[in-house]
Amino acid sequence: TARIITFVNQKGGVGKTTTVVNVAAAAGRRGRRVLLVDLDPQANASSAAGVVDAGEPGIYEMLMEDEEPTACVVELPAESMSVVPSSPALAGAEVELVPVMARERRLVHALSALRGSYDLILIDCPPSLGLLTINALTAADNVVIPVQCEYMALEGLSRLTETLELVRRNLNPGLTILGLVLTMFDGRTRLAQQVVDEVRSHFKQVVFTTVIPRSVRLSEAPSHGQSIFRYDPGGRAANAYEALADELLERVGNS
Amino acid sequence: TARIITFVNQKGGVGKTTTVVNVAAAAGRRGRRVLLVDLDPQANASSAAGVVDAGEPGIYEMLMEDEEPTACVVELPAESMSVVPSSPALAGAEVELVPVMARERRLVHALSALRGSYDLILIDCPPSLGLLTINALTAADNVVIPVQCEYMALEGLSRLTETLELVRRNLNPGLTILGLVLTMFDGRTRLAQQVVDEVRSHFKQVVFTTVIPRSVRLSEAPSHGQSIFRYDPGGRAANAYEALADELLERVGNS
Ligand SMILES: Nc1ncnc2c1ncn2[C@@H]1O[C@H](COP(=O)(O)OP(=O)(O)OP(=O)(O)O)[C@@H](O)[C@H]1O
Ligand SMILES: Nc1ncnc2c1ncn2[C@@H]1O[C@H](COP(=O)(O)OP(=O)(O)OP(=O)(O)O)[C@@H](O)[C@H]1O
Ligand SMILES: [Mg+2]
Ligand SMILES: [Mg+2]
Repeated sequence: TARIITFVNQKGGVGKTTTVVNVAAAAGRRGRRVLLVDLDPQANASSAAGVVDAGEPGIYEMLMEDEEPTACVVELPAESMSVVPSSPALAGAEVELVPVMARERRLVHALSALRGSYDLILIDCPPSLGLLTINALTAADNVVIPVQCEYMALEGLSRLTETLELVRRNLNPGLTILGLVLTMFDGRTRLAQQVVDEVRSHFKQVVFTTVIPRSVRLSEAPSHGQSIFRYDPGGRAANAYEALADELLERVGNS
Repeated sequence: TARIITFVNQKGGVGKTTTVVNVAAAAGRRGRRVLLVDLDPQANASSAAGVVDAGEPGIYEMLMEDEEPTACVVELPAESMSVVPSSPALAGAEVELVPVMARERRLVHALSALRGSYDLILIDCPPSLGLLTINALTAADNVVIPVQCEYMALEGLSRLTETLELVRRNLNPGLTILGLVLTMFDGRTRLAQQVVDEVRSHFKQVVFTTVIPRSVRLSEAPSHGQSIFRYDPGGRAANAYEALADELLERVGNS
């Protein structure tokens, strides 16, 4: 049955979507059966992975209208993955969920019908700690926390770990941090290395060894709806995400 | 009475906070009486502007507990501005506001007591289109939309303009776009110029002429709690934000 991993950080623009899409693609290329769930109304992960005009049903119908989950899955054989795409309708879900019974567990129930068909289910979240992200944290076995190598990205980490603790205590006792991944590392600046050192000294071996470099290839790939492995195979960024996926799969296998 | 301008974009990490803080500081240095309102639970604007340990009362108490607004203001003479600081408690407001009568107008009412004391009130928003951002859009005369020179930043613009139209129709008929500002422009990549061309061809003269370059100085300044004018006076980034503030003040003066 599938391991469910949520990629979370309420700080915006830290590389959540880029990391989910490329780790999903790397794991798929290694033969794992991977489902990417796009829980962000921006639907960046859906388009970056290559979903064109998702239509219905998608994550909104699955979460809010009890749509049959298998009907919400789009196959992307070119990227060796399946996707439950997002749509702008999801933006309304944050408010619509408030009065719903067991509102934090809608995703858990929806995914239970899919877990048997995949090895990995990877969830992309919006940059907030609202009910959509809480649903993703309640459904997850583990979280991966992308951290941009910038000062402002450090500021939110303690609030994030506090939220994880709240979810662990009230909704999902088994939730653990699989790892933190440092993104957009620019070796030419002192600041980037300072952030890396700070995060490693605080979170120690929980931080993945692989650091993702800043690379314009990663910001170009989404405009082609391709993972980095199709857009720039063999490049620095592709190698980094391959190494990260290996580390992540090893941690999954060992725990 | 103050002109209220909200800086908005639900895409994360596009430079909202960096732009609000530096435009506020530039306007303050030109003698305008400026109030920066931090409506993001991440409180990045508060710390980047130099607010240390904001304590209470702040924006949460002003919005949710009818605290006297003047009591929520922190003076930052070193940056020629005043700030209503954020706090993590604000994260709860998105959900707490849902059942509140006239929930979208809490900020309008709170700011009415402050408008007489300032020339400009600039509001920083979280990366979402939830009730906090809706409050900021309902209170504003104008919006400024920071757009990162990245492909993924283009994807959310139509959803943002649709939301502005909804707010205009239901909550704030006078709301207009003062301008879009292109941020983190890296002249070495083709992608950045493509994004600039695309945004200019779509929004035409609404886009500010000034483009903010990618500059490590801008990402270092927040760790010192300083605007770019104190951290790297006379540098490329300071000059860009000075030029942007001039353009913005001109548009405010002429409309
Ligand atoms: N390593 C990298 N090098 C260069 N650009 C990158 C890298 N990773 C991501 N980007 C670019 O930076 C921007 C932000 O990344 P991304 O959208 O993945 O972050 P996010 O955390 O998902 O954002 P949001 O908070 O809006 O969901 C995107 O334009 C993306 O293409
Ligand atoms: N022109 C620039 N050049 C280089 N770095 C920049 C620039 N503008 C902003 N940054 C850095 O990029 C990151 C994102 O910027 P910022 O936090 O201002 O964006 P935001 O839109 O407010 O993010 P959020 O969506 O999380 O509120 C920060 O670490 C900031 O220091
Ligand atoms: Mg994203
Ligand atoms: Mg911000």
